[in-house]
Amino acid sequence: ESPAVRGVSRDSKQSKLTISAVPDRPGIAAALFGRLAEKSIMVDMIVQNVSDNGLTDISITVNSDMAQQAEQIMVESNESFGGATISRDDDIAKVSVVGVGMKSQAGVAARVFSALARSRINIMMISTSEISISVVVRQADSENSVRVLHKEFIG
Amino acid sequence: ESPAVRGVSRDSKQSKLTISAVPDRPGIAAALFGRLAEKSIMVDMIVQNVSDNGLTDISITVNSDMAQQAEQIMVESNESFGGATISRDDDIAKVSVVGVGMKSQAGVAARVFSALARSRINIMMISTSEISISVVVRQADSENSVRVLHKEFIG
Ligand SMILES: C[C@@H](O)[C@H](N)C(=O)O
Ligand SMILES: C[C@@H](O)[C@H](N)C(=O)O
Repeated sequence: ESPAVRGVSRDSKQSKLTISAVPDRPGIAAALFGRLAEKSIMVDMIVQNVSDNGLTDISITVNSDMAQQAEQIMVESNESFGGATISRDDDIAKVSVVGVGMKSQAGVAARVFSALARSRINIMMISTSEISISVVVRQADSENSVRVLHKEFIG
Repeated sequence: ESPAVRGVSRDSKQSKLTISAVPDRPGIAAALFGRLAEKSIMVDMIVQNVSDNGLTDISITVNSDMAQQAEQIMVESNESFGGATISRDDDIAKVSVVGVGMKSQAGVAARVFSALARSRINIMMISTSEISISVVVRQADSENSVRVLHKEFIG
């Protein structure tokens, strides 16, 4: 059965923060997000892929207004993990295709990624759920991303 | 306002496949998912973090029954990208905390990760949306994960 894509949305007022090469052991994510929560940082995306050599990266997106503060917190957390690096990227936008039954369909994801690829839009991050496929793209690509995805799914 | 966590779910019948060190340029995700879609592979999680030195990793989770076929497709895709490696891990479970207003609350994520950390459960992958925080853990940790998260959020 075909999942129903209901809409395409974007948020260009986000910044991405990545803490790279953190130890992949229990307690690391808890420590980092505990500190972010303490300072009431609002986090949108959280993405962590599998580790390599016992190290992995954790990326978050936050409202641009909080980027400075979130970065500071990550720098301070870093001191307790040891060895990780922090990077911040303000030139991003989050674009989401939202619907129902979104998971289980490599076809929907293929259509999202192909639509973007045809416009030469690079996909910097991907995160999915049962109701959404979200990508991070450059801010300059965000309007075009919404346009081509709207055309692909809504008409 | 406090987001409402409605439930905790898990799926231990999943396998993780990662294609590592793919070029971070337009068309790569489209090519990979196009091939997966062609073979009607049902994909649950898709996780891609930011690239490093122009290369990044894309991980997916699929129903264990499709793992072999999905792996084969990734190996074939790899031939067109050049240079990437494929890894498969069947010893995983996806555990999700589902609710409303889940995003924007570093506090909810902190509670999820802390509950798992207190039980020494390692978080292998993280992917979030507005209605869910999903983690990948070892199969042996999946029952415990649900138990501690249920206790944390539902009582
Ligand atoms: C990297 C981080 O997620 C770690 N694996 C943890 O469990 O906290
Ligand atoms: C890595 C992959 O997502 C690539 N950036 C693409 O746009 O297809």
